[in-house]
Amino acid sequence: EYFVIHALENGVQVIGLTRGPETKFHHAEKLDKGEVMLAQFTEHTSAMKIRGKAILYTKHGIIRTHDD
Amino acid sequence: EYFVIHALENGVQVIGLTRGPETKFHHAEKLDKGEVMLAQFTEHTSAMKIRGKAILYTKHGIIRTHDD
Amino acid sequence: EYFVIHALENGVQVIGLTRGPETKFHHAEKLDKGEVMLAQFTEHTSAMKIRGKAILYTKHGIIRTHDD
Amino acid sequence: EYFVIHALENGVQVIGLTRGPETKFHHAEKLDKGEVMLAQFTEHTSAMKIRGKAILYTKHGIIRTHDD
Amino acid sequence: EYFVIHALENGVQVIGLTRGPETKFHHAEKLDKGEVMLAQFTEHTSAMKIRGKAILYTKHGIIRTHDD
Amino acid sequence: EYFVIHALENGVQVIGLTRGPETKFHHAEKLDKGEVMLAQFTEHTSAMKIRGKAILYTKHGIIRTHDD
Amino acid sequence: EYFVIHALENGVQVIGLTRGPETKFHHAEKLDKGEVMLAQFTEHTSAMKIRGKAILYTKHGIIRTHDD
Amino acid sequence: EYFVIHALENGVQVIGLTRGPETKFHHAEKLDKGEVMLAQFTEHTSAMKIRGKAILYTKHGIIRTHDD
Amino acid sequence: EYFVIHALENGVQVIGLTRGPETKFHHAEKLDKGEVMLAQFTEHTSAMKIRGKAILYTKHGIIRTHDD
Amino acid sequence: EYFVIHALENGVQVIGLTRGPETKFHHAEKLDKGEVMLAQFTEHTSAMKIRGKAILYTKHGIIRTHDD
Amino acid sequence: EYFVIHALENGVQVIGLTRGPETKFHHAEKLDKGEVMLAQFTEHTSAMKIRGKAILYTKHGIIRTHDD
Ligand SMILES: N[C@@H](Cc1c[nH]c2ccccc12)C(=O)O
Ligand SMILES: N[C@@H](Cc1c[nH]c2ccccc12)C(=O)O
Ligand SMILES: N[C@@H](Cc1c[nH]c2ccccc12)C(=O)O
Ligand SMILES: N[C@@H](Cc1c[nH]c2ccccc12)C(=O)O
Ligand SMILES: N[C@@H](Cc1c[nH]c2ccccc12)C(=O)O
Ligand SMILES: N[C@@H](Cc1c[nH]c2ccccc12)C(=O)O
Ligand SMILES: N[C@@H](Cc1c[nH]c2ccccc12)C(=O)O
Ligand SMILES: N[C@@H](Cc1c[nH]c2ccccc12)C(=O)O
Ligand SMILES: N[C@@H](Cc1c[nH]c2ccccc12)C(=O)O
Ligand SMILES: N[C@@H](Cc1c[nH]c2ccccc12)C(=O)O
Ligand SMILES: N[C@@H](Cc1c[nH]c2ccccc12)C(=O)O
Repeated sequence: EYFVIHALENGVQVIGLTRGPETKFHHAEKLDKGEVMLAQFTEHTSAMKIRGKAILYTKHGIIRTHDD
Repeated sequence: EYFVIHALENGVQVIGLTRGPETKFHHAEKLDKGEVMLAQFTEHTSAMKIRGKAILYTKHGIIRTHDD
Repeated sequence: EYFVIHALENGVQVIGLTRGPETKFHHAEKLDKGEVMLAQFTEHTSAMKIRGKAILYTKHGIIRTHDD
Repeated sequence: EYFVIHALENGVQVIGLTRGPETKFHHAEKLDKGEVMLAQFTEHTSAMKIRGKAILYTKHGIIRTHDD
Repeated sequence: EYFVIHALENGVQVIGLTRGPETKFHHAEKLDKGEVMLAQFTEHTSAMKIRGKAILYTKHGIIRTHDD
Repeated sequence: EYFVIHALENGVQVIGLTRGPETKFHHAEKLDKGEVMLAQFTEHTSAMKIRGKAILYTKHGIIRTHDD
Repeated sequence: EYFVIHALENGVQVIGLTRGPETKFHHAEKLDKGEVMLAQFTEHTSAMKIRGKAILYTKHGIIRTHDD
Repeated sequence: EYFVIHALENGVQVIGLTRGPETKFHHAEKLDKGEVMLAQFTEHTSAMKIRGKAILYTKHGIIRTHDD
Repeated sequence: EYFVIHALENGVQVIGLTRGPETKFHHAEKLDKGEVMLAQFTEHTSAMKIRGKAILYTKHGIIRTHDD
Repeated sequence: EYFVIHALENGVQVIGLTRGPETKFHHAEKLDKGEVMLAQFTEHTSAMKIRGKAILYTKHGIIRTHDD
Repeated sequence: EYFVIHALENGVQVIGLTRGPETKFHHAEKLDKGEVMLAQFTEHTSAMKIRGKAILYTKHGIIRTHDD
């Protein structure tokens, strides 16, 4: 299972939250405008958080973070 | 299995409920307006609770928490 | 397998019934108006009961508890 | 595999029949008007019986018990 | 794999036939008018027989026993 | 994998053929007009034969034995 | 995986060919007009041959042996 | 995985090629006009070759050998 | 997983490339005009090459080698 | 699970991020204009990052990096 | 999982990149105009690169390398 994020401005963050009894940030990947990241759920990542203006392509639909 | 939540105001909470014979809150992730969270069901999380104005993208459809 | 419940009034209850030879209530989660819960079937929960005015999003369709 | 039952009157019963060489009633859950139950087939339940006026949401379609 | 039967008259029977080298009736569940039964194929049941006026909801379609 | 047979006359037969190096009849279930049988392929049944006027509901379509 | 054959004349044959390094006929089931056979691929049958006028219902479509 | 071949003339051949490091013909089944063969890929057959005028029903479509 | 190739001229070749750290030709099957081959990916074949005028039926679509 | 990237200019980069508790770049594949890369998620790659003008073909849709 | 490449000019290359912590070229298959290659992802190949004018048929769509 993976999702795709397309950054529409500089400084967009894709944050990985730890799997397990604790929930912490283990990594924040910064994206510049136009960059695209594909990210899986993994043994270490069971939730993600997105900050900044971007378009997300997920199995439940396409989400514009700054439109809604 | 994961779902996506898009916060429409500051202070939206995504609460994880424990898997097992007991049902307690193990984590509450706070989202600011415009932030998006993708969250899986996991070995530690078998139910979730959402507080605040948001849009949820799930396999059974899209839900606006404050429209219905 | 999970379903989604969107509370339309305060005091909506999502009740978990035990898996196994006995069928008892092991937990009742209370939801306030506008709150949303996502709940899985689990090792401890093989049936659920919903009380109060709500909308349920399940794999077999969307159900308004107080409309029908 | 689960199905959903929406009670349209008080006293609706969802009866679980035992899995195995014998077929007996192991539990009868009573629902009041408006209540909804989600019930799985399980290690102990291989058949179910519904009494009273209700709407059933199953993978083979939606059934109104008192309309047909 | 399960199917659903909706009794349209009293005395409808859902008969379970044994799995294995022998084929015998191991159980006959009687349904009154309006009652609904959901029945799985199981370790003990590899065939079923329906007697009486009813509607069957199966993965291959909906069958009215007394219309055709 | 199961199929459904709806007898349109008395004396319809659903015959089970043995699985294995030999192919013999191990059981012939007789159906009266209006009766319905649901039958699986099993450890003992790898082929079936239908005699008499009936409607078959299979994954490859609906077959009327006496129309074609 | 099974297919369905509906005999349109007497003497239709459904022949099972052996699985393994050798390919021989292990069984020929004769069908009379109107009879229907459902036959699986099995541990002993990895190919089949049909002789006579019939309609075949397979996962790749419906085939009339004497029309084309 | 199987495919279906319907012979449109006498002498159609369905040839099985061996699975493994070598590729040889292990069997050639001859079909007369109107005959139908259903053939699986197996432990001994990882490729097949068809000679003569026939119609093939495969998961990627229907192919007339002598039309194109 | 298999694909189908229909030769439109004599001398069409279906070449099997070896699975593993090395990539070599292990077999080239020659087809005459009108002949059809069905070929799987296998323990020994992880890539294939087609030479000559033919039509390929694959899960990603139908390809005419000499039309494009 | 793989995705496809079609470079629309020289110097497009497809960057692999490490799977595991750490998230680092383990490889950056450079593509010239017109080149296409197909890349899987693997035991060593659980996220990817794309820089430069390109078209991405993913299971959630087609993304032009420099159009949005 | 495999994809199909149809060369539209001589000298098209299908390059296999190694699976594992290192990413190197392990094989480059050259195709002449009109030739078609079907290539799987394998134990040794977790990414591929295509050079030259060709049409790619993948599960995410059809891609012309020199049109876009
Ligand atoms: N550590 C949590 C992370 C998490 C996943 N889904 C969640 C939903 C709500 C809150 C936290 C989570 C877990 O693995 O379960
Ligand atoms: N601890 C419970 C949490 C839960 C899941 N689904 C539920 C439905 C109702 C009430 C509680 C729950 C369990 O793992 O089973
Ligand atoms: N304890 C029961 C709960 C249950 C599941 N499905 C049911 C249907 C009817 C009655 C009870 C149930 C069981 O695990 O089987
Ligand atoms: N005890 C039976 C219950 C049952 C399931 N399906 C049935 C159909 C008909 C009669 C009984 C049943 C069994 O597990 O097999
Ligand atoms: N005892 C038989 C019951 C059965 C299943 N499918 C059938 C079809 C025809 C006749 C009998 C059967 C068996 O398990 O195989
Ligand atoms: N005994 C045979 C029965 C059978 C299944 N499919 C067939 C097709 C043709 C003839 C016989 C059969 C077997 O198990 O394989
Ligand atoms: N004995 C052969 C039968 C067979 C299956 N598919 C075939 C295709 C062609 C010729 C023979 C066959 C086998 O099991 O493999
Ligand atoms: N012996 C070969 C047969 C084969 C399958 N697919 C092929 C494609 C091309 C040439 C030969 C083959 C193998 O099992 O792999
Ligand atoms: N020997 C290679 C063959 C191969 C498969 N897919 C490829 C793509 C490109 C080049 C070679 C290949 C392997 O098994 O991996
Ligand atoms: N090392 C991380 C890489 C990763 C995957 N998905 C992510 C989402 C956000 C941040 C990092 C990641 C992991 O395997 O889990
Ligand atoms: N050696 C790498 C190859 C690879 C696969 N997908 C990638 C994406 C980007 C960069 C390299 C790769 C691996 O197996 O993981």
